[in-house]
Amino acid sequence: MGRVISIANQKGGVGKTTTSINLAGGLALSRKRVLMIDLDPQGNASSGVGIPLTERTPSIYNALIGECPLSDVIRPTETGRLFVAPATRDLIGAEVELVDQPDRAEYLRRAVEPIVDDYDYIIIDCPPSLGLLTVNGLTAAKTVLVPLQAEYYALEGLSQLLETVRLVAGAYNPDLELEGIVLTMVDRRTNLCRQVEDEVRGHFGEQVFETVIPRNVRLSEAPSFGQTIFRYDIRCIGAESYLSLAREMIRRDRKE
Amino acid sequence: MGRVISIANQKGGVGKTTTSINLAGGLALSRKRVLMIDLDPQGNASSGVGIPLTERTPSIYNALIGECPLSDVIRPTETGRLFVAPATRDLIGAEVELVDQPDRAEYLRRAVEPIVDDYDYIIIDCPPSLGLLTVNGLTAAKTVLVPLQAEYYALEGLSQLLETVRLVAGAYNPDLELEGIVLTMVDRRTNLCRQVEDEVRGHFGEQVFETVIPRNVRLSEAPSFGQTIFRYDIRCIGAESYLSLAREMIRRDRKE
Ligand SMILES: Nc1ncnc2c1ncn2[C@@H]1O[C@H](COP(=O)(O)OP(=O)(O)OP(=O)(O)O)[C@@H](O)[C@H]1O
Ligand SMILES: Nc1ncnc2c1ncn2[C@@H]1O[C@H](COP(=O)(O)OP(=O)(O)OP(=O)(O)O)[C@@H](O)[C@H]1O
Ligand SMILES: [Mg+2]
Ligand SMILES: [Mg+2]
Repeated sequence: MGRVISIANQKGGVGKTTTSINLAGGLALSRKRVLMIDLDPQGNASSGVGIPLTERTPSIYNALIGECPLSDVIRPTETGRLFVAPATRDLIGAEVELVDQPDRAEYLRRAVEPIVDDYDYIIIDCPPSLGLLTVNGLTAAKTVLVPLQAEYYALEGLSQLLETVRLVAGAYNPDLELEGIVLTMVDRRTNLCRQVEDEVRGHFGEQVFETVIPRNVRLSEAPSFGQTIFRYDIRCIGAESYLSLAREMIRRDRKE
Repeated sequence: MGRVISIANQKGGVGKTTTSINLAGGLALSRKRVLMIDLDPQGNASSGVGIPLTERTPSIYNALIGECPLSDVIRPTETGRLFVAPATRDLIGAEVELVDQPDRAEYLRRAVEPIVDDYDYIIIDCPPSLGLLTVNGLTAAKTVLVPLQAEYYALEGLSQLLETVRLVAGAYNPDLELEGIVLTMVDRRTNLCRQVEDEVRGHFGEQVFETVIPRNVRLSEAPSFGQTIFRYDIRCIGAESYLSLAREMIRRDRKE
C-alpha cells in the first residue's frame, strides 16, 4: 500500500516544491517507487523535473475532475523510479468548479485510489493556500509533511495550518496525521534562525525531523535545468540533506 | 486623489508583505499619508506593523462584505502618517461567500471609494494566489507593483501574473497599469541572481525599478517586533533600499 504524503503550508515560498521534488528524488535513489503529484496551478514541481508546458496534456486537472484516469496523466522523469502527474494553470478553474459539489474535498482521493498500490510513496505538492486544492491534498493523504522556513511569518502561520489539518481530519479523513515538520533554508549563523529552531523543537519535539535543509544556492539553480538536486549536483550540501531526509523518513515509517 | 497600488504576485514568499510594510513606511517617512490594506488571510502585514490578533475586530473582512465602512477598520500604527486595515483568517471565507455574486470582483473597490481622498497612497498586500481576493485587489487599484525574487520559479510565474493583470483590466478595471517590477532578496554574488536580473531588465526595461532590495537579515527580524525596518534599524541596508524605493516611486509618479 503506497504511503500518500501531502507537502503543505499556506505560507508562501517556504520550500514546499523544493522539498517535494528532492524528497521524491531521494526516495527514488533509496530504491522506492515514487509518484509526485503537482497540485499547484503554478506548475513549479512539473517544470522542476523537466516537464515542459507543452507536454502536460492531459494534466492533473483532467484527472481531478474525472475526465480521465490518473494513470493517463502519469509520466516518467529522467530519474529512475520517479514519476510525475504534472499541473497546468487549468487547475485554478477546479477550485471554482468544485466548490458547489457536496463531495468537493474527495476528488483527488478518488483519482488516486486506483493507482495507490503501484507506488511505495506518493508525494503531493500543494499550493500556498488553504483552499479547496490543499483540502483535496489533505483528504487524499495519509500524512502531511510541513516544510517550515526558519523565519517569523512562517512560524506565525504554523498554528493556522495545524488547525486546518485537524479540521480536514475531522470532516473528511480521520486517519490523517502529521508526518513531521522539516526546517528549510536554515542558516544557523543568524539569531532568528536559531531562535525559531529552538522554539519549534521545544514545542513539537519528536515531530520535527532531525535532518534540516540548509540554505544552498544549488537547490535554487537546479529547477532552471529541470533536474532534481541529485542529477544537478549530487555532491552539494542540498543533495546530502535531502538524501538524509529521505532516509530518516524511511526509518521512521518502518518503526510504525 | 489617493494613488491605490496593489502589491501582487501569486508566487509565494517573494517579499510582497515585506515590500508592502516597508514601502508604506518609506512613503510615510517621505511625508506622505499612507493606508496599508492587508488582504491576506495570513495577516502577516497586520502583525508586521504590530497589530495583535486580538485587536483586529472589525477587520478588512467586515468592510469587504459590507458589514461596516472601511473607516471603522482603519487603525494608526507606531509610525506617523501610516495607517492599517488589518486582516484575520475570516478573510478565507470571503472567497467562498462572494464567488456566486455577479459583482464579486468589486467589493474592495466599493469599500475603498469613500476614503480614497484621505490618503496620498493606499498600499494593498495581496495573498499568494490569483483567486478572488487578489482579483479584488487588482480591481480596486490604479496600478500594480510586482515584487520579483531573483530566482527561477519566480521568473516562471511572471507571465501568468501579467496575463491575469491584463484579464482583470479588460473585465473590471480598464485603467489598471503596471506600477513596476522591483527585484527582491537580491544577492549579486550568485550567477542565478545576476542572470535573472539581466533577463528581467532586458525584457521589461524602464518598468523595472532601478532600486533593488538586497537580501538583508534585518528585514526578516523586524516583523517579530511588529516594526517597520525604519523603526527597527534605520541604518541597515534594508531600510536604505526601501527608502530609496519610496523616493523613486514618488519621482516616477510626478513625471506622469
Ligand atoms: N534550501 C534552499 N536553499 C536555497 N534556496 C532554496 C531552498 N529551498 C528553496 N529554495 C528556493 O527558494 C524559493 C522558494 O522555494 P519553493 O518554490 O520550493 O517554495 P514553495 O513553498 O513551494 O513556494 P510556493 O508557496 O510559491 O509554492 C525557490 O526559488 C527555491 O528555488
Ligand atoms: N530582502 C529580504 N532580505 C531577507 N529576508 C527577506 C527579505 N524580504 C523578505 N524576507 C523574508 O522572506 C520571507 C518571505 O517574505 P514575505 O513574507 O514578505 O513574502 P510574501 O511574498 O509576502 O509571502 P506570501 O506569499 O506568503 O505572502 C519572510 O520571512 C521575510 O521576512
Ligand atoms: Mg511551490
Ligand atoms: Mg505576504
